[in-house]
Amino acid sequence: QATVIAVAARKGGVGKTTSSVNLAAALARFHKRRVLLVDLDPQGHVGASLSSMIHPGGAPLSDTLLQDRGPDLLDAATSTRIDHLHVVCADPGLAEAEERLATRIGKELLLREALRVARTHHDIILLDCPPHAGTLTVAALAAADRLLVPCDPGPLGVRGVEALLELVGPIHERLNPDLDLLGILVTRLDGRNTSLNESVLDTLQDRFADALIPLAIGVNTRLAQAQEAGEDIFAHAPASRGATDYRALAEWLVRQIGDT
Amino acid sequence: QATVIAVAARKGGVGKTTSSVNLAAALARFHKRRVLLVDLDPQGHVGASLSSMIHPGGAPLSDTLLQDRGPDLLDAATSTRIDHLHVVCADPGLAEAEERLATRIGKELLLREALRVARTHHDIILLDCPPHAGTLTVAALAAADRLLVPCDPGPLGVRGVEALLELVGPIHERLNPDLDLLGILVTRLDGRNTSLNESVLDTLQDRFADALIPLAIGVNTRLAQAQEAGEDIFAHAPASRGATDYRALAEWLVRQIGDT
Ligand SMILES: Nc1ncnc2c1ncn2[C@@H]1O[C@H](COP(=O)(O)OP(=O)(O)OP(=O)(O)O)[C@@H](O)[C@H]1O
Ligand SMILES: Nc1ncnc2c1ncn2[C@@H]1O[C@H](COP(=O)(O)OP(=O)(O)OP(=O)(O)O)[C@@H](O)[C@H]1O
Ligand SMILES: [Mg+2]
Ligand SMILES: [Mg+2]
Repeated sequence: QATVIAVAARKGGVGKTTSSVNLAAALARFHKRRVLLVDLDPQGHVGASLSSMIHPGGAPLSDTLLQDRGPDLLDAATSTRIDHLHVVCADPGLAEAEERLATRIGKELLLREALRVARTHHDIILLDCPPHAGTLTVAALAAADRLLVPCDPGPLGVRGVEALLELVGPIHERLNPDLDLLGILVTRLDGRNTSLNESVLDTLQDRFADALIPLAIGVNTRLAQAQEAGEDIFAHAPASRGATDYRALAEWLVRQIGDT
Repeated sequence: QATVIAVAARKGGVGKTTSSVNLAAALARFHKRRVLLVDLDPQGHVGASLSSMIHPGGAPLSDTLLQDRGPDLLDAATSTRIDHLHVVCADPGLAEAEERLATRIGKELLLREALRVARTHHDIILLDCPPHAGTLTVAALAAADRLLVPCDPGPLGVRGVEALLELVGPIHERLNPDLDLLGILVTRLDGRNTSLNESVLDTLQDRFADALIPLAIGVNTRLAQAQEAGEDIFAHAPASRGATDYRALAEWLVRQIGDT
């Protein structure tokens, strides 16, 4: 059975997609985990970030989610040039599908159901969430075993963490008692901003002590360049700081979730 | 009659809030415009960014929008320590209000109606939008005269601009024929990333040539520090790069919209 990890944050632009993509790639490349990366953001930036790596295929995700009989996310999955990595891209119809799902009975548990078969075919499933606490993010948290919350080193990023963790309580109680916080990941850490970093890291340490992941992702323009090239960081710049940081994150993650 | 400017981008974290707040402050401080800054993002980051400047007051925005008789946004407005700047903060109930509005008749024109009185009391009204093309963003575009689209210097930011501009067509046709693109504002420009900047700026120039605002906002940690202190950049670090950049943007804006 796979471990399902939701990568979510209310705040926009904190590195949800950059982390989902490169973590998925590192787990597949260096730890031989069978990984399914699912894009739940109608912006479709997972597909954009890996455009040179993804093989054509898979039904539109919006069709898969909207169908009446039991949806199976594997219908929407396709392989990539990276062994062990499969991807479900978000199609433009996903925004409208999210609105149409808003009034469906059991919408919050739809994704959990849609991942049932996928869980037996993969070791790790990563869900990239949109910067919006709507139907898809709630459904992702209801389907997940673990939650990874990226946070950029600014006061608004920290507020974004708090806002997301407020959602976890009710979801834990009513929809998904197994949901566990994997950790808070500081991203886009810029070594030049020592006083801001110090104060933000102090705040995170005070408020979330044990939940703070003991490594951070530094600012590295190679990560954006890799996105521009449509590649993961390991294909684009394997010796870069971004590659080193995400590889270290994958190592930490594998130790945390043990042998699934 | 005020000029209403929506500050919107599908992409998260591109500087919508940072730009709305500091542009509003610059217009009030240096151009003596009567400015109303409205936070349409349930995250409530306008209030957080100006927490040391805002006077208590104003009804919750969600109540104002949900009431049956003609809503008036001025009911939710309050003054600040900056002369000529008033603010409407987003309250935590705004997320739920957005969902409840989704099925209301005429929801797309609600904000336009709610701003009718405010337009006669102010010269410029800025609408900070959430990173989500939902009811509130659509209502903001339906209420606005001009549209400012921040974009960070990365491939996903550029896609975010395209995704937002796709919304403008149908809104222009069916809801708001007066809506005009004010421009695309490049934010968080980091002088060290010359090759990425060049390629992103080239792309923006190719695709949106005349719409690209002829100045950019550079990366400046003082902007995040100001947010941490709950102040606009002019109160926090008036000699900083961030202050200079947003002051130049305000000057450009006043020339563009003329004497309203
Ligand atoms: N460590 C990093 N160093 C440099 N740039 C980064 C880093 N992480 C992310 N970025 C850049 O920051 C921007 C935001 O990252 P990303 O799109 O992954 O965030 P997100 O949380 O998924 O955004 P959204 O809320 O829109 O979904 C992108 O342009 C990305 O290239
Ligand atoms: N020019 C800049 N230099 C440095 N940091 C910046 C700059 N502009 C914005 N930031 C920082 O980047 C982060 C994102 O900015 P901001 O929150 O304004 O974006 P947004 O588009 O409003 O995000 P959201 O999509 O969550 O509403 C914030 O932490 C902010 O402090
Ligand atoms: Mg994303
Ligand atoms: Mg914002």
